[in-house]
Amino acid sequence: LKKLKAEIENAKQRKEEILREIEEIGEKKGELKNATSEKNKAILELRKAKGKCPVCGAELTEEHREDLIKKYTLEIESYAKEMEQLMRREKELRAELVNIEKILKKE
Amino acid sequence: LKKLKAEIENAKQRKEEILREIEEIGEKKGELKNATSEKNKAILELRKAKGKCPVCGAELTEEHREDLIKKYTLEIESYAKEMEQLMRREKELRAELVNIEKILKKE
Ligand SMILES: [Zn+2]
Repeated sequence: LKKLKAEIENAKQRKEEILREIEEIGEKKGELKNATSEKNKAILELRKAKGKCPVCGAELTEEHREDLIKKYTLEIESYAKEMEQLMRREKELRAELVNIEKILKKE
Repeated sequence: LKKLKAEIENAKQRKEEILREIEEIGEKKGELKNATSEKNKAILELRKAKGKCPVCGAELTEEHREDLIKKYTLEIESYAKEMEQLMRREKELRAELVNIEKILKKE
């Protein structure tokens, strides 16, 4: 019986950790969505720009404009990769949670 | 009869001028709408900015940021005034057009 009690205790603790990690993943996903939409907006602004920045008015050479568009496009791609990793991790955690719930049913 | 013919000729010419002017007003209204939405977008970007421009990355002091927001807000107000004048002018032209059409009915 002692063995079962220890197993249930571990399961409860693990469940808490999983829920906390899933919550953190949710927050990170929100941040990535926001960052992606910011960069997409900046790219739209830069595509229209001629000679100066449409937002702050600073001088903007053709070369600088193209560099920025390239830089932001690469950032958006890295956000998408990170998002995929988070979704995969979340799926693993949810699967583990299902097993943990089974153990806790024995209580 | 000669008098009537001259009146109709004038009316036809005036109608052409009115239609051309109404068309030009339409174009200007489109430009003002576009410029207003550009500036509103730039103000939104500037509100979020901290230390550097969110689009081109140039350094942006607190003072410069506030000046730009003020400048763009004033520009939006002047666009709205111009829009009102255009709408008033368009109303006058349409009223004149109604009278012209009455003359042309005599043809
Ligand atoms: Zn800028």
